[in-house]
Amino acid sequence: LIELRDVRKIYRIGDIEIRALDGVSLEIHEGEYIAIIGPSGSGKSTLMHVLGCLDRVTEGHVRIDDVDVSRAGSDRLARTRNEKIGFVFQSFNLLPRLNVLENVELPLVYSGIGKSERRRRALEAVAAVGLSDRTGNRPNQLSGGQCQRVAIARALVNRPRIILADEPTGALDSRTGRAIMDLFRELSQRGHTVALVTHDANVASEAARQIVLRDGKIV
Amino acid sequence: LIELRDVRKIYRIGDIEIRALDGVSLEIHEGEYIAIIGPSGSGKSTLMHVLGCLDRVTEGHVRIDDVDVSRAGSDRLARTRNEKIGFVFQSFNLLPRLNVLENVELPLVYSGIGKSERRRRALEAVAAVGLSDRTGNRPNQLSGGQCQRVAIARALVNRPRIILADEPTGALDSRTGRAIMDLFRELSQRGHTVALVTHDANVASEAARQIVLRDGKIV
Ligand SMILES: Nc1ncnc2c1ncn2[C@@H]1O[C@H](COP(=O)(O)OP(=O)(O)OP(=O)(O)O)[C@@H](O)[C@H]1O
Ligand SMILES: Nc1ncnc2c1ncn2[C@@H]1O[C@H](COP(=O)(O)OP(=O)(O)OP(=O)(O)O)[C@@H](O)[C@H]1O
Ligand SMILES: [Mg+2]
Ligand SMILES: [Mg+2]
Repeated sequence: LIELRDVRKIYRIGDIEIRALDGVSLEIHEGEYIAIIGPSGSGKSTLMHVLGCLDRVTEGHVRIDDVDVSRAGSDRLARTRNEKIGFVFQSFNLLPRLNVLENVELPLVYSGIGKSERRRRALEAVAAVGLSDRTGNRPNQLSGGQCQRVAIARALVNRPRIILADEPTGALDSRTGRAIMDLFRELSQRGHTVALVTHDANVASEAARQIVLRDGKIV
Repeated sequence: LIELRDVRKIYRIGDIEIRALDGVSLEIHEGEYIAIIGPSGSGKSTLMHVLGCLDRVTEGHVRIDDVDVSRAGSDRLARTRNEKIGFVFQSFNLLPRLNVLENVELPLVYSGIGKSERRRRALEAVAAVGLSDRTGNRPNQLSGGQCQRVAIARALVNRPRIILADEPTGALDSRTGRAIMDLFRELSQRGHTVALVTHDANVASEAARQIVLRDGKIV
């Protein structure tokens, strides 16, 4: 389903070169559940952005569902993302002027879903993360873990085939985190492809397969 | 050193009332090392903001070093904060247009420390969190865990008597997190007062005392 070949992501700042990804090749098959682990700064978020068509690679090839996204135009990229991928960002990236429900509805707006169906689906997603009583609040009125859960609800609302979550339980206590992991497990059992970045060994052990990154390479 | 009596922090949104803190009384003595734990949304960050003179309480009393900060003017509050307290925010709050070194120097600028002494101390703090090779970068050029470490360096650069850290290892792998916990342990051993919010049981067990929050109350 997702294939990376010899992928490099290199940042140049002045004459300094930072190799965020340094020759990564990877295959993720439909329905797989993988965990990506590794030290701070090893390239995990960068890898997730590449998998999620959010960042272009400097070198190498990226195929998603047989589409070569490393050569695709930005419109094509955006459509692929919206139709197939749900992304939970490490720092949530909620829109500060929209309330919880509006934030969660956003992927459905891009998909052209009608107003009442959007509302229905968004309420369902918000309920799944335990925030039904906070739908009218904006992100600055929420705790860190509540923001994280809104980001998760938004990523899942379109029922995407591919779910990419960058440290989805980082701001959650063990019980709330457990509920979220049950959610991912259920989605995986229903055939969704799930890739999680995590520092939590318990979370990593839920996946069928672990990928370890170090200095931009898979070890 | 820090005393809270019957503290309430109540947000009113329309006719809805959210009791972020709902009658909290607490004493933290000089040199103590405490961990604050509890579910997402239970009031931990709110409690930290009150302890750190960053938020005013709705009801109750807050004393820091015998100063009644619940009645103090905002200048007095700011001075107390700058002189006595180092704060690591749950979402880091780095200034996006400043580089790592400039971000870390900020508390020293407020203290009126001279340029070369600021630089020296900031470099020391950055080295302590393992980021000496990234001093020229801005926050958007750093990974989540790198940003967290910059926030920690900034909080410690003034060698404050009171260190308040809201989930300081949330974005860190276990090895980098271990190095940060060693840093806090060393500061505690040297007499600094340390209060950490954490979801990590390992981190909580490092403290001499654990405080558990639930629905804005200490249980
Ligand atoms: N500005 C605000 N307006 C309204 N409610 C708020 C505001 N700030 C915080 N709250 C609410 O106060 C409660 C406590 O928030 P707080 O951030 O202290 O929780 P927390 O224990 O730190 O949670 P987490 O573990 O998720 O970070 C939450 O229900 C939160 O939504
Ligand atoms: N825009 C950028 N410019 C320069 N360097 C960057 C940029 N974005 C990321 N980097 C660097 O690329 C490397 C990998 O970053 P990445 O965010 O993928 O790490 P990570 O494994 O997710 O780390 P963490 O666990 O701390 O979140 C880091 O050294 C980071 O500083
Ligand atoms: Mg990351
Ligand atoms: Mg919090």
